[in-house]
Amino acid sequence: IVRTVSGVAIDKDQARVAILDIPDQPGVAGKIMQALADKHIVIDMIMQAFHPTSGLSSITFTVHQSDVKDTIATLSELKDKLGASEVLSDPDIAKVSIIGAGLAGQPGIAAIVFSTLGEAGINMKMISTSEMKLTVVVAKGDAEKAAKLIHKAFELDT
Amino acid sequence: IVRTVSGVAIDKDQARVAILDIPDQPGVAGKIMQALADKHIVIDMIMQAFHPTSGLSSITFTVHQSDVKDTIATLSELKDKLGASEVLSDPDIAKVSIIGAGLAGQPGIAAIVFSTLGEAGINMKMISTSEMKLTVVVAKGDAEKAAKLIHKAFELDT
Ligand SMILES: C[C@@H](O)[C@H](N)C(=O)O
Ligand SMILES: C[C@@H](O)[C@H](N)C(=O)O
Repeated sequence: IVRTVSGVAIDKDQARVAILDIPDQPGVAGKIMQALADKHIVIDMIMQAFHPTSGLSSITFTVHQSDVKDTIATLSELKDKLGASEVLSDPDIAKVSIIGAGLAGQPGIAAIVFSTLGEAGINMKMISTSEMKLTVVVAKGDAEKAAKLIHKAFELDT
Repeated sequence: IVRTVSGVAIDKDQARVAILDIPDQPGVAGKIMQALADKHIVIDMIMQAFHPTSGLSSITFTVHQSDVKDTIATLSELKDKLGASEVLSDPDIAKVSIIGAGLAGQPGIAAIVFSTLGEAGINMKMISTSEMKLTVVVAKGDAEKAAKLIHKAFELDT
């Protein structure tokens, strides 16, 4: 099972920005993406999860740190047009990604990663997974320690 | 640019479940994952985005439809222990995934996908992206139409 995980990567160049409580209607996300694309902002991650209120949604992006100002400006412009409640941003993030084939079929892997970081007092600000990659977002200052602990938990140095 | 996108896949076997307003503290996600792993529930996607309230977080999962009852039960048990506000579930989802190398560097691709669906009146319930895959979650009844429209938008049949 430990050989399912093949490596850990760190990306400290991103920042996260979110636009909250937008109408959960067809075309809204397209409008937002087009506005960002028009400003030539390269989007790294896009996340839209379950919103507590039916009819509303929120979208979180990660962008390169050099694009944070433009991203906040673009989303803030849209905020009024869309009736969104707010635009949030946080530059203090690092993506720690665990890469491996067939991660998806193994419920225990995320449990190991999350508990390992939890026991070390490292807080996860965001989480995003796919079949090949589990990405946790922590504060920049926690990135190296998080990667080291995960390496150790999956015996990647042996 | 259109050759960056190589295929579209549909997965209609998932359901989504979320636990809302949990403490944004180290160890919390680990506790949740361990409880699910103990029940042998295979988790497909895990999403934790930007929460409007500092100190709180929400986590959304997709699980196989046959695991929805157990997932809701497990999360509901944890809900009181963690002080979470609610557990939400929605069985009417299909994952439509656009696969391609180097998706991440292309801001226009998500804009094309989201606008294409938006113009057809197809609502996106969730969105999750990585460098190699863009996954949108729509109602099961919209899946085939969404995949067809995306195929057409990226000229994948030509
Ligand atoms: C919120 C946003 O994703 C909307 N549901 C759309 O489909 O564009
Ligand atoms: C909410 C949950 O992800 C928490 N921040 C943790 O690190 O476990």
